[in-house]
Amino acid sequence: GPHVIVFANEKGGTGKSTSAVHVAVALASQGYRVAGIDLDPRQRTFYRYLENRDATAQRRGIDLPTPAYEVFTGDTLGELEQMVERMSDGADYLIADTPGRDDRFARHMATLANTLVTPMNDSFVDFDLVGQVDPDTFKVKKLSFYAELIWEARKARAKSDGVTIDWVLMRNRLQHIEARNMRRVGAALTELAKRVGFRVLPGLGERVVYRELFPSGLTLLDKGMLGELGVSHIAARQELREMVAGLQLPRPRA
Amino acid sequence: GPHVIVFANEKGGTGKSTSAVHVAVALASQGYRVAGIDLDPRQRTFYRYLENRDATAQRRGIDLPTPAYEVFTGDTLGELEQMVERMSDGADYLIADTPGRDDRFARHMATLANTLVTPMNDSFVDFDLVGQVDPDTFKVKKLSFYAELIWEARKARAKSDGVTIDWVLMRNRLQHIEARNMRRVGAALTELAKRVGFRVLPGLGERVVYRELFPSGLTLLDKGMLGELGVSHIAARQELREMVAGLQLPRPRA
Ligand SMILES: Nc1ncnc2c1ncn2[C@@H]1O[C@H](COP(=O)(O)OP(=O)(O)OP(=O)(O)O)[C@@H](O)[C@H]1O
Ligand SMILES: Nc1ncnc2c1ncn2[C@@H]1O[C@H](COP(=O)(O)OP(=O)(O)OP(=O)(O)O)[C@@H](O)[C@H]1O
Ligand SMILES: [Mg+2]
Ligand SMILES: [Mg+2]
Repeated sequence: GPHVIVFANEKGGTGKSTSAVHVAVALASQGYRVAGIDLDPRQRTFYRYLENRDATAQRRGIDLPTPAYEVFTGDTLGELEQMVERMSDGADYLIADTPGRDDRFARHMATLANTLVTPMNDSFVDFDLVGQVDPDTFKVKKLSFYAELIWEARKARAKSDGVTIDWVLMRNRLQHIEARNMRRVGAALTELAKRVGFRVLPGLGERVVYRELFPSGLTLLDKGMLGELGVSHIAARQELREMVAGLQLPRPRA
Repeated sequence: GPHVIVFANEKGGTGKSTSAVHVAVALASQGYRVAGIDLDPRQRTFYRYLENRDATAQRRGIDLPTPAYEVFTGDTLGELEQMVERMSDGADYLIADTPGRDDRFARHMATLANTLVTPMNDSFVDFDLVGQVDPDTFKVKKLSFYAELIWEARKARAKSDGVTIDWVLMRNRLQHIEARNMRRVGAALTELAKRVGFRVLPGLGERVVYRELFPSGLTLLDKGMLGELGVSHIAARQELREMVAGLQLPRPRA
């Protein structure tokens, strides 16, 4: 079956959908067969971005590397398993974008992951769901509920079929000008990583190109399509390439 | 009763809690009696920020202007009404922070608002929940579900007691360096504002000071308490002052 990549964080607005879309399009652009499931039937950001992409391809009469994609609107775990099975057929990678809330389909999807990506703003507000820190030393003094939730999910998976889920905590919307805060959050993440079993990835910086192309469904990878937006995105493309490489995905022959 | 300010946006991570905390502390610092209710029993960011603030006041043996605050953990609308009534007693302002998901308590709280603040990232990803735009002109071509939800809530409120809820769409995490995207989102918001009945407020810029003080519960308004963080926050304080002023709140005698 495909390598399953799930984007999960109960905290809202941490970049799950943005990361999921860019990883999916990056892999499709590299020639792999990519399928995506959007588990947020209401907001459906992942689905909407790719729907806009298809509309642009049609409107301009061009081909754009695009994953197969659907939104899950079912009511039962059985229905989710059916969609996962169907979308997995012939896919090298299955990508799942999940909602920013406590959701039983999101929790189930996390247990099906090979790679579980938890994007996070560089912020102790976001960090608070994984660990609480001392206000003076910024050391982690207490584990929080979301770290425990994922820890339990990984334990259950290892017990059921021996597979260890690669849990990647991906820092998002990084701004190097915020050096002190970035250093503190980084130190807390490094400390917690060992205790709780995730690894930390630098991820995407705060860049308008990761969001201003949503209405057209284009991405910074679509060189030549961007018209006035085709400003040099060399640094951003390198950043996205490094992020995908950092996910350490197995590479099936394309 | 108090003037009720509700922070609501079904989209996650748009700055509801960050704005709610800073407005609450700003009003408390001005000498008003402020009460706050956190409607997110799991994440409880608003509650956690103020809990950290109380802990800092205690630890340092100082007084910090702080609202009364509780988190709602009930199961019924009746219980929510009871908490609202209890917290409203003696308060000039009642502030409610609500979760970034479709939540019946959040929906009910919105109908109780005098001022309903919907913070939003400067992003068509966030905008997509209020309106869909044309990828070439960026004009609003279709209303989205969240705009309709709030429109219906305001209509129901006006019908029930004649009160018009002041719906404020507050742009958050603004970065003037993103001029073109900012202009496009601004134009779409201005267009939609007339059709749907909200007004647009510039809100807070992207500043690390709005999040790096979460573990101590301090804010940029706590001059003299910030030690090494007491770098000149004059521009940020002015920005927060203008945001609060922009809410056009009635001012009871303090
Ligand atoms: N690296 C980035 N640079 C610039 N903007 C970003 C970046 N990542 C995310 N954003 C913006 O931040 C906001 C939140 O991102 P996104 O919607 O991807 O998060 P999410 O975790 O999927 O949210 P939700 O919990 O609501 O599903 C959006 O407005 C998005 O455009
Ligand atoms: N103006 C700002 N400047 C810098 N960082 C900000 C600003 N506003 C919000 N943030 C950060 O953005 C993230 C989301 O903000 P916040 O938690 O307040 O949003 P929310 O709408 O309450 O989220 P949720 O839907 O999960 O309740 C947090 O990491 C917060 O610290
Ligand atoms: Mg999303
Ligand atoms: Mg919040």
